[in-house]
Amino acid sequence: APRVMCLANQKGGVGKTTTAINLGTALAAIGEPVLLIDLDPQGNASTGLGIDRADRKLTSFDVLLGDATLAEAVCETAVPGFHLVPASMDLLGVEVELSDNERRIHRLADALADYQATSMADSAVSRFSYIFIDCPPSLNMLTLNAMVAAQSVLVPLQCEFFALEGLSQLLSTIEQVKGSLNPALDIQGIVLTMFDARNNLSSQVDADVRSHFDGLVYDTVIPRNVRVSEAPSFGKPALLYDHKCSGSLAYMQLAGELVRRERAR
Amino acid sequence: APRVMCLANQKGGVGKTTTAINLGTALAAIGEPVLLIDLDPQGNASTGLGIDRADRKLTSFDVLLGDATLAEAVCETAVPGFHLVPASMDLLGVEVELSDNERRIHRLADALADYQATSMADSAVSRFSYIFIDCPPSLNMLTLNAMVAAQSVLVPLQCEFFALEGLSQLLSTIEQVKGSLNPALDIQGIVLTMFDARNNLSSQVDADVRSHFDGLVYDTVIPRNVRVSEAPSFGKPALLYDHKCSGSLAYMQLAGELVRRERAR
Ligand SMILES: Nc1ncnc2c1ncn2[C@@H]1O[C@H](COP(=O)(O)OP(=O)(O)OP(=O)(O)O)[C@@H](O)[C@H]1O
Ligand SMILES: Nc1ncnc2c1ncn2[C@@H]1O[C@H](COP(=O)(O)OP(=O)(O)OP(=O)(O)O)[C@@H](O)[C@H]1O
Ligand SMILES: [Mg+2]
Ligand SMILES: [Mg+2]
Repeated sequence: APRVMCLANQKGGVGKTTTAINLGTALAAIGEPVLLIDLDPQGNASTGLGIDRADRKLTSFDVLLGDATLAEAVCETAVPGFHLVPASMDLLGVEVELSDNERRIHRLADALADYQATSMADSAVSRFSYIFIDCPPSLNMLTLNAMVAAQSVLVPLQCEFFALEGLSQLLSTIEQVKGSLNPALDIQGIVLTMFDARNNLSSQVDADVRSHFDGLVYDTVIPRNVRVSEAPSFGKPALLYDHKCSGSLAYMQLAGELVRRERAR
Repeated sequence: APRVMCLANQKGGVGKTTTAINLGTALAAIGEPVLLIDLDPQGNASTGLGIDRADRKLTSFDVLLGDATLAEAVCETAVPGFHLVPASMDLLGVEVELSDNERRIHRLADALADYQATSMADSAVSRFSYIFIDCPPSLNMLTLNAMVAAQSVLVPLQCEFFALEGLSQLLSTIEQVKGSLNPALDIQGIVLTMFDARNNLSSQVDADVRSHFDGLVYDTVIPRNVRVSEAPSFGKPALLYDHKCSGSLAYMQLAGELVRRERAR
């Protein structure tokens, strides 16, 4: 069965979407098929994988409402072995739409359970090694749905002071969800992003986080690299846009480290 | 009466808080007193102005619930002429706390109206030229409260592709609020942030935004400057941490441009 993880951090702009896209692409490139579920109304992961708004027929909103199964909403991307459930702005209305539904926090978990059952019975349904869920920058119902559906949280952490400040809040939220809604929820790991070797702040954050959470922090650090931020405007992951740039190489390295750590578990 | 504006953008990490802190400081420095209301549960604006979590006795959460007036929650900062209503994590629970309250979207507007009435009657209550509201990165009840209470939205826009993608959604949300909840709501302006002269992406975003929204975009562009991101770890605005750095100079220039445009309105 696939390993399901959500990319969550209520601090904005820390690299959740960029990590979902590029780590997903790198894992697919080394033969580990990935499904990415875009749960952010902004739909940046869908755009960054080249799925235009006009082409998003069935979305994660339809899945949460039960108007489509996960299998129906899955679509291909330009990356072999990397599939996507796209997002749309409709997600902004999901809290209101599901306000009377007792299972509203479990909608994604239920959809995934249904999907797993289908894929056991029907080998044509894609089998994934990893399922990623890209979350919006808040601890709202969408992020809660992701944390209830996932087995772990992958935490992208920008090497900046404000991002560090929010980490303890995020970790305590994960503990709360683990204690009440999803006992299986763990921390997959903390990945440092937008590391800028030219400034002290990055190394201070790196040293600080490793001293507090050593075993959880990946050895691989993602550098700040303009090619990574240019790629989404072409609807491509950095690995397709420029596979030799420092950002792409780091995401390939991260994919290897993630798989090694998974095997060692 | 003060000009009330909220700093809003559902895209995360675009410089909302950094602009609120540093533009506020710059305005206070040129003699225009400012009040900043921190409406983000992360409380980054409060931390960036040196107010430790332990010192936040009354917060914006207490004001929204009606447990404290705005006047009671206002506290001083290290910057003369710059006051703050701090935020706390309690704000995460405000939607649930106010779910039965019909005025839940108007709580901040009501508190501000009450404050204005008090300050007319009692000259001891600080008179501000500008009131800023720092918003979280989502279009939720907190941001709606800010948009209902404000006369305008100041939009920080990071010079990156994903940030540009979210702009049209933000502008349409502003139109919706203007049409239904707050007819006075306008766009104060769009300020380009984290502009990196070394890469094409920044100039492309700059050219793109000016071609679509020319009159709304400030001439002043805030450069990416590591001193700006180091300052919050010392609990200081960039202007106090390093008043000669490019970021501080840009925020001083922006303050002048904002005041000039206000006078010309
Ligand atoms: N390693 C990197 N080098 C340079 N730019 C990066 C890097 N990683 C991300 N970015 C850029 O930084 C910005 C923020 O990244 P991203 O949108 O992935 O963060 P996020 O956490 O998903 O944001 P949100 O909170 O809005 O969902 C984007 O414009 C992205 O292109
Ligand atoms: N001009 C700048 N130069 C360098 N770094 C900057 C600049 N402006 C902001 N930053 C840094 O970028 C990060 C994001 O900025 P900030 O937190 O102000 O954005 P925000 O929109 O308030 O984020 P959120 O969506 O989480 O509320 C912070 O770590 C901040 O220190
Ligand atoms: Mg994102
Ligand atoms: Mg902020």
